[in-house]
Amino acid sequence: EYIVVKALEDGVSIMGMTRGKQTFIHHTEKLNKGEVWLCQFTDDTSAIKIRGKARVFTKHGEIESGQS
Amino acid sequence: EYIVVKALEDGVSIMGMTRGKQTFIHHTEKLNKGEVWLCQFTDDTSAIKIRGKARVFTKHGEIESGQS
Amino acid sequence: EYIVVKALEDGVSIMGMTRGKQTFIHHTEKLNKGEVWLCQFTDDTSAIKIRGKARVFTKHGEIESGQS
Amino acid sequence: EYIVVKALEDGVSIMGMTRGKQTFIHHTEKLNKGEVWLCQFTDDTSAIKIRGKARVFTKHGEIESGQS
Amino acid sequence: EYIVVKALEDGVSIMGMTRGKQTFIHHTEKLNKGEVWLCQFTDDTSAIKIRGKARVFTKHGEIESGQS
Amino acid sequence: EYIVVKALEDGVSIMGMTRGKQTFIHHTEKLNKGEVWLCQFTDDTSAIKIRGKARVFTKHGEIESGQS
Amino acid sequence: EYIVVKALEDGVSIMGMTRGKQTFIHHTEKLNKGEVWLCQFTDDTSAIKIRGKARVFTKHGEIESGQS
Amino acid sequence: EYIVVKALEDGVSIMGMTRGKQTFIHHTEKLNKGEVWLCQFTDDTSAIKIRGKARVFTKHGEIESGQS
Amino acid sequence: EYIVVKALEDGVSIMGMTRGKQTFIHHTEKLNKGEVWLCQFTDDTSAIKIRGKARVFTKHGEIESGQS
Amino acid sequence: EYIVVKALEDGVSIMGMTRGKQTFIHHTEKLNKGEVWLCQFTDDTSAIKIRGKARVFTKHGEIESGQS
Amino acid sequence: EYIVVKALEDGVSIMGMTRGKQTFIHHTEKLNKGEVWLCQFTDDTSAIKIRGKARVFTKHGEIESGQS
Ligand SMILES: N[C@@H](Cc1c[nH]c2ccccc12)C(=O)O
Ligand SMILES: N[C@@H](Cc1c[nH]c2ccccc12)C(=O)O
Ligand SMILES: N[C@@H](Cc1c[nH]c2ccccc12)C(=O)O
Ligand SMILES: N[C@@H](Cc1c[nH]c2ccccc12)C(=O)O
Ligand SMILES: N[C@@H](Cc1c[nH]c2ccccc12)C(=O)O
Ligand SMILES: N[C@@H](Cc1c[nH]c2ccccc12)C(=O)O
Ligand SMILES: N[C@@H](Cc1c[nH]c2ccccc12)C(=O)O
Ligand SMILES: N[C@@H](Cc1c[nH]c2ccccc12)C(=O)O
Ligand SMILES: N[C@@H](Cc1c[nH]c2ccccc12)C(=O)O
Ligand SMILES: N[C@@H](Cc1c[nH]c2ccccc12)C(=O)O
Ligand SMILES: N[C@@H](Cc1c[nH]c2ccccc12)C(=O)O
Repeated sequence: EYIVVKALEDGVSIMGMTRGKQTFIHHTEKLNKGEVWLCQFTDDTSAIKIRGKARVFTKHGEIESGQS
Repeated sequence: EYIVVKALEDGVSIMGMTRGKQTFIHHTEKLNKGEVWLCQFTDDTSAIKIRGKARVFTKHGEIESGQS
Repeated sequence: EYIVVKALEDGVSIMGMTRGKQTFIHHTEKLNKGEVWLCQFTDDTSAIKIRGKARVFTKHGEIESGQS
Repeated sequence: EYIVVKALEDGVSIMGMTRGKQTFIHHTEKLNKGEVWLCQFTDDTSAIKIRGKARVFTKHGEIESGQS
Repeated sequence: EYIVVKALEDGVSIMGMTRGKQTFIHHTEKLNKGEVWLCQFTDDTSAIKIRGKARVFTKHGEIESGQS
Repeated sequence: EYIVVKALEDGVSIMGMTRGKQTFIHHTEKLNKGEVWLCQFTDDTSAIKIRGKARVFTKHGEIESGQS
Repeated sequence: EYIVVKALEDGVSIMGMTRGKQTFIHHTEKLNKGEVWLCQFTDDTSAIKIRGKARVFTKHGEIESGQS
Repeated sequence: EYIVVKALEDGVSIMGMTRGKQTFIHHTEKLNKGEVWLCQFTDDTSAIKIRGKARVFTKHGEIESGQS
Repeated sequence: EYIVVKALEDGVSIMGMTRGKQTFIHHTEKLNKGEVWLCQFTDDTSAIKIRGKARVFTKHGEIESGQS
Repeated sequence: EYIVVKALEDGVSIMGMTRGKQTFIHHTEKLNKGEVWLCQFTDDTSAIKIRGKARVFTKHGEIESGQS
Repeated sequence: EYIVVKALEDGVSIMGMTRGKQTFIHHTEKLNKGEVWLCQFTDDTSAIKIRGKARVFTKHGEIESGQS
């Protein structure tokens, strides 16, 4: 399983949350406008949080993040 | 299996419930409006509770949480 | 496999029944109107009972619980 | 595999039959009108019998039990 | 794999046949009109025989048993 | 994998053939008109022969046996 | 995987060929008109030859054998 | 995976090629017009060559061999 | 996974390339017009090269090789 | 799972991110206009970042990266 | 998983990239116009680069490489 994120503005944050009993951010990826990020759920990442304006492509369809 | 949640207002809570004989909240993630949270069912999370106005994308379709 | 329940009134009960030779309630989750609960069948839960007015999303479609 | 049963009257009985060389009832769940019961086939349950007026949602479609 | 049987008259018989080198009836379930029986193929049951008027829901569609 | 047979006349024979280097009949089931037989391919049965007028429901569709 | 053969004339032959380095006939089943034969590919049978007029139902569709 | 071949003329050849570092013919099956041959890819056969006029049914559709 | 090749002219070459750190031709099969070749990807073959005019049936559809 | 990237301009960068507790770039592939890159998620790559104008083909559809 | 490449001009290059912590070219296959190359992702190849005018058939559809 992987998701795809296309940043629609600079400074979009993609936060990988730890798998396991604790839930905290282990990595934040910053994307500039137009950059595309593809990532899996992994042994280390069981949740992902997205902040900023972006198009998020998932198995449940395309979802737009951001304040619009 | 993962679900996707888009907060439609500030202060949306996503509560991860423990797997096993006991069922209690092991993590609460607070989302602000427009933020998107993607998460799996895991070794530690076998149920999830959502409070506040949000769009929840699941394999059974899109469901809106909140009092509307 | 997971199901999704959206409470349509306060006080909806979701009862998790034990897996194994015995069948009794190991957890009751109370939902208020608009709250959404997603849960799996697990090593500890092989049956679920729902009381009160709610929309239940399952692989067999959407079913409404309650007296209506 | 799980099935879903919605009781259309009080006193609907769902009988779980034992898996193995013997076949007898190990649990009877009583449902009141509007209550919804979701249950799996398990290590202990390989057959299920339903008595009373209910809607039964299965992979083979929706079947109505009862005398109607 | 499970099948679903809805009895259309009293006295419908569902006979579970043994798995293995021998084939004989290990259990006969009697259904009254309107009762619904759901059952799997199991370690102990590799064939099933149905006598009397009933609707049988299988992966190959709905089949009506009985003399009609 | 299972097949379903509905007898359209009395005396329909369903012969289970042995799995392995030898191929001979290990069981013959006689069906009367209207009776329904559901059976799997198993460790002991790798071929099945049907004689007499019956409707045979398989993954390749419905086939009618008999002299018609 | 199983195939289904319905004989359209008497004397249809179904030859099971051995699996392994050698390929020879280990069993020939003779069908009379109207008889139906269902059989799997097995540890002992990796090829099947059909002679005479019959309808052969396979995952690639229905094929008619014979000289017609 | 199996394929199905129906010979459209006498003398159709089906050559089974060996699996492994070497590739040579381990068996040639001769079919007469109308005969049907069903065969799998196996531990011993990883390629098949067909010579003569025949209809070949595969997962990629129906292909006609021969000079036509 | 297997592919199917039908030669549209004499002298079509199908080259099996070795699996592993090295990539070289371990077998070349010559087809004459009308001959059909079915082959799998195997422990020894992880790439295939086709030269000459042929129809190639793959899971991605039908592709014609050759200079046309 | 693999993705496909077609560069629409010179100098498109495809960055493979490490799998595991740390997330950093282990390889950057530079593509010139028209070049096509196909790559999997692997034991060493659990996220991929794309910078520059390119067409990205994924299981969630075709996405265009770049500033346009 | 395999892909198919049909060269539309002479001198098309297909570069197999190594799997593992390092990413470099372990094999370059040169195709002449009309030649078809089918190849898998393997233990040794986790990425592929294509240079020159060719049609590339993948699970995400048909993509044309080259400067056009
Ligand atoms: N650490 C948690 C992260 C998580 C996954 N799904 C969740 C749902 C809600 C809250 C936290 C989570 C886990 O691995 O289970
Ligand atoms: N701790 C419970 C959580 C749970 C899952 N599904 C449920 C259904 C109802 C009540 C609780 C649950 C379990 O792992 O089984
Ligand atoms: N304890 C039972 C619960 C159950 C599952 N399916 C049922 C059907 C009917 C009655 C009880 C059940 C079991 O694990 O098997
Ligand atoms: N104890 C039986 C229950 C059963 C399953 N399928 C059946 C069909 C008919 C009769 C009984 C059954 C078994 O596990 O096999
Ligand atoms: N005892 C038999 C029952 C059976 C299954 N399929 C059959 C087909 C025909 C006759 C008997 C059977 C077996 O396990 O194999
Ligand atoms: N004993 C044979 C039965 C069989 C299966 N498929 C067949 C096809 C043809 C003839 C016999 C068979 C076997 O197990 O393989
Ligand atoms: N003995 C051969 C039978 C066979 C299977 N597929 C074939 C194709 C061609 C010729 C023979 C065969 C084997 O098991 O492999
Ligand atoms: N002996 C070869 C046969 C083969 C399979 N696919 C091929 C493609 C081309 C040439 C030969 C082959 C192998 O098992 O791999
Ligand atoms: N020997 C190579 C063959 C190969 C497969 N896919 C490729 C793609 C490009 C170049 C070579 C290949 C391997 O097994 O991996
Ligand atoms: N090193 C991380 C890379 C990663 C995968 N998915 C992510 C989502 C967000 C941030 C980082 C990641 C991991 O293997 O889990
Ligand atoms: N050596 C790398 C090759 C690779 C696969 N996918 C990638 C994506 C981006 C960059 C390199 C790669 C690996 O096996 O993981």
